[in-house]
Amino acid sequence: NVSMTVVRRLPKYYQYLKDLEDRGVEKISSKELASLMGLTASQIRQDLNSFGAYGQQGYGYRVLELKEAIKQILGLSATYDCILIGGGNIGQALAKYNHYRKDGILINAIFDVDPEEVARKTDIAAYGMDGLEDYVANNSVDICILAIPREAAQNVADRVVKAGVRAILNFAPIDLDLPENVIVNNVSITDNFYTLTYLLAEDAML
Amino acid sequence: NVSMTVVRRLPKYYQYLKDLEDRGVEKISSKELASLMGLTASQIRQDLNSFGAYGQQGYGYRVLELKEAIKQILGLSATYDCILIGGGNIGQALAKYNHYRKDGILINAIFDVDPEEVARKTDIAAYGMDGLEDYVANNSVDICILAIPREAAQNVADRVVKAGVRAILNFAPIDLDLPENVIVNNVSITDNFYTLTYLLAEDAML
Ligand SMILES: NC(=O)c1ccc[n+]([C@@H]2O[C@H](COP(=O)([O-])OP(=O)(O)OC[C@H]3O[C@@H](n4cnc5c(N)ncnc54)[C@H](O)[C@@H]3O)[C@@H](O)[C@H]2O)c1
Ligand SMILES: NC(=O)c1ccc[n+]([C@@H]2O[C@H](COP(=O)([O-])OP(=O)(O)OC[C@H]3O[C@@H](n4cnc5c(N)ncnc54)[C@H](O)[C@@H]3O)[C@@H](O)[C@H]2O)c1
Repeated sequence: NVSMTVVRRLPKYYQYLKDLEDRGVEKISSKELASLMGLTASQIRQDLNSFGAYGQQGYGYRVLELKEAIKQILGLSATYDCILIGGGNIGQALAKYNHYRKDGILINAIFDVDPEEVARKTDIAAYGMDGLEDYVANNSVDICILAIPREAAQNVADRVVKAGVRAILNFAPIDLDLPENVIVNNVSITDNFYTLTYLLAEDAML
Repeated sequence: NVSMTVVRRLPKYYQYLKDLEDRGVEKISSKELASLMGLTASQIRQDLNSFGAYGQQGYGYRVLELKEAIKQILGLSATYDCILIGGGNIGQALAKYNHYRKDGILINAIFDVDPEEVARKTDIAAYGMDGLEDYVANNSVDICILAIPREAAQNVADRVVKAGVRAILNFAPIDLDLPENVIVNNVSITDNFYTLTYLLAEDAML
């Protein structure tokens, strides 16, 4: 199988290939793609070969064909029904960002302890937390996004999994303790700040 | 020097040690810390040894001492003056999140093409884009956060660097082309969604 390190590079390939397609470029060599993306040509060949044979010796890669292949590998040819729990600052930013809809990632409902406040700020249907289990039982839910305070995250995640949801995108700064068969991806915006402060502190010491 | 893979694990150590301190735990063995964090004891010893000798054979690590050491390595014992460019959805979420202030990461001003709209939603001073260079010349700016549309990001980043800012946290989905001596960290929320869709698509194929 393919390592997650390679998988995590795929979105970057996908972005660059979309840009090339927008610019009308039909084919590109691994060398040209490498210099564009700041990688080596052998890294590109190695990454892409782990998913199948795409390029041709001496010809390079067909941009449209490779883009579609990566889109397929990333699962973006399907659509995903999502619920968002927590319609606060982060939740609102996610709900209002329409690029996700273009990728087939649809936020269909928001759950919050204060649904009236949430409903004032967004057009997506907002529900109280007591409506969660009924909603999951009667609607398709592929992904649950958690944008709630850290203290509430484990309890709410347990409810979501018990209700039958199998994938969680978690913005709360806590490692959720969930069954093996649940896919969890933690997003930490704060860690990105810490990387900068580390590098600035290192700079200052040089 | 220390590899960035290890550096990117430090925020997680920092979070766990803060939690242990809150719970009044004074010392912890690498084995106990490993089981708590889902790592191996040898990984923990290897990571921490790359920054200096912290644990004692047979005794383990002093929680407070190790936490302070990691805080120091992450540069969090200093304060960082930040400006935020783009006071839209993401910008507002960052501006309103007060955990950063506790870490000494201070957002002191927001710049936007529509500063009146931004000023309505937050207490932080909001300026038009023509005030950028003057502000950087007359105030301390350690980090610039970019939360603007992709099309505007390169031009704005060039202005920010020309004005003298050396570190950028970029939320726009584009790789900025900047001089070597500028520290840039790209945050991609979208990539986290793609990781989930990849894993869901993989699951569906099994
Ligand atoms: N805003 C940021 O920049 C940022 C950065 C890093 C991490 N985070 C994390 O993201 C999460 C969301 O942050 P935010 O800034 O959007 O917070 P917020 O306070 O603006 O929003 C939280 C929302 O969750 C709701 N809520 C609270 N308890 C709940 C519960 N038990 N069940 C359901 N809903 C509940 C609140 O009513 C509110 O609408 C937090 O865990 C935070 O630590 C935020
Ligand atoms: N919201 C999300 O969930 C999300 C997810 C992934 C990536 N992003 C990226 O983050 C960035 C910000 O997203 P958002 O959702 O906050 O967008 P937004 O449209 O809500 O906010 C953008 C802000 O930038 C300002 N602006 C536009 N052009 C400008 C310029 N030339 N100079 C200065 N200010 C300018 C606008 O007035 C607005 O206040 C975008 O690049 C977006 O692609 C957002």
